[in-house]
Amino acid sequence: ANNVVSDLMKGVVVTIRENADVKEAANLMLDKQVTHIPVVTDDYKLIGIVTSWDLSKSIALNTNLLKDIMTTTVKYCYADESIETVARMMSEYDISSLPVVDEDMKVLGIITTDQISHLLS
Amino acid sequence: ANNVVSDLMKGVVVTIRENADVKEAANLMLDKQVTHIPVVTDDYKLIGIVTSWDLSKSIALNTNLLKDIMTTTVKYCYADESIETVARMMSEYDISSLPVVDEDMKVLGIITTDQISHLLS
Ligand SMILES: C[S@@+](CC[C@H](N)C(=O)[O-])C[C@H]1O[C@@H](n2cnc3c(N)ncnc32)[C@H](O)[C@@H]1O
Ligand SMILES: C[S@@+](CC[C@H](N)C(=O)[O-])C[C@H]1O[C@@H](n2cnc3c(N)ncnc32)[C@H](O)[C@@H]1O
Repeated sequence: ANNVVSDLMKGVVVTIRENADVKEAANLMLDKQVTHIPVVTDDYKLIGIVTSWDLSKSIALNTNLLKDIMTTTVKYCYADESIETVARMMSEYDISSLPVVDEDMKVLGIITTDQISHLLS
Repeated sequence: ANNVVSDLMKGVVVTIRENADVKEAANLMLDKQVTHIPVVTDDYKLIGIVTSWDLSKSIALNTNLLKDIMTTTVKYCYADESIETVARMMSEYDISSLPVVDEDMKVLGIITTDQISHLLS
């Protein structure tokens, strides 16, 4: 069926480390053509997220530290959740993606409003 | 019904002029909490688009001119088109929004994958 997160999520995820700088994040977005990058630890656990919208903060505040622009109160979901649930969550928080994690907070994938919108086409 | 662009689009659109600089675009995205800004002429005709993803180009290439990062081959849609059609168009071109224009290319609104995804919640 087409109705849980694992059916739709991108399993290959572009990720970044907390001590990276804004330039690295920008280059990663450019090369990999992505707008949302989960921030992870050495062993791939989710600790934050940085998006192309956060780059606007970096330009406005003139800062090059990822820590200054990333979001640490990151919202996430699980692979077995329904598409309706994650669509509602993203709408409620005005966010365009949710990293998918396992019970140890390891990043398994990412789901975005682009992918959900594609279901209607 | 909930199935044409005008039912869903945001009628209030944040827009910008071609001679603006990247800093202005970044500040606009930050203040208005948007990720896609149609570029318009004096009389509100669509001539391009700049998105938060384009900011990654500005940081990578170290440029402050909007002209260097905006997309001029802008895709758009009309208010009476079906949601399925615009969802398919955005998926095909890997874009997250379409400005809505009238027959004179005047910007009437904008539709995004966030709004379409919200329909499934
Ligand atoms: C309020 S949204 C508005 C723009 C757009 N919808 C987006 O998601 O980027 C922008 C902020 O949401 C944050 N954000 C995006 N995805 C998130 C997630 N899964 N959890 C928490 N914050 C997130 C970004 O770090 C950014 O600071
Ligand atoms: C290929 S997309 C990938 C990232 C994301 N899906 C987005 O729309 O920004 C990024 C590029 O698409 C362009 N773009 C976004 N909306 C567009 C539209 N309606 N028409 C033409 N290009 C568009 C942006 O200017 C940006 O250079």
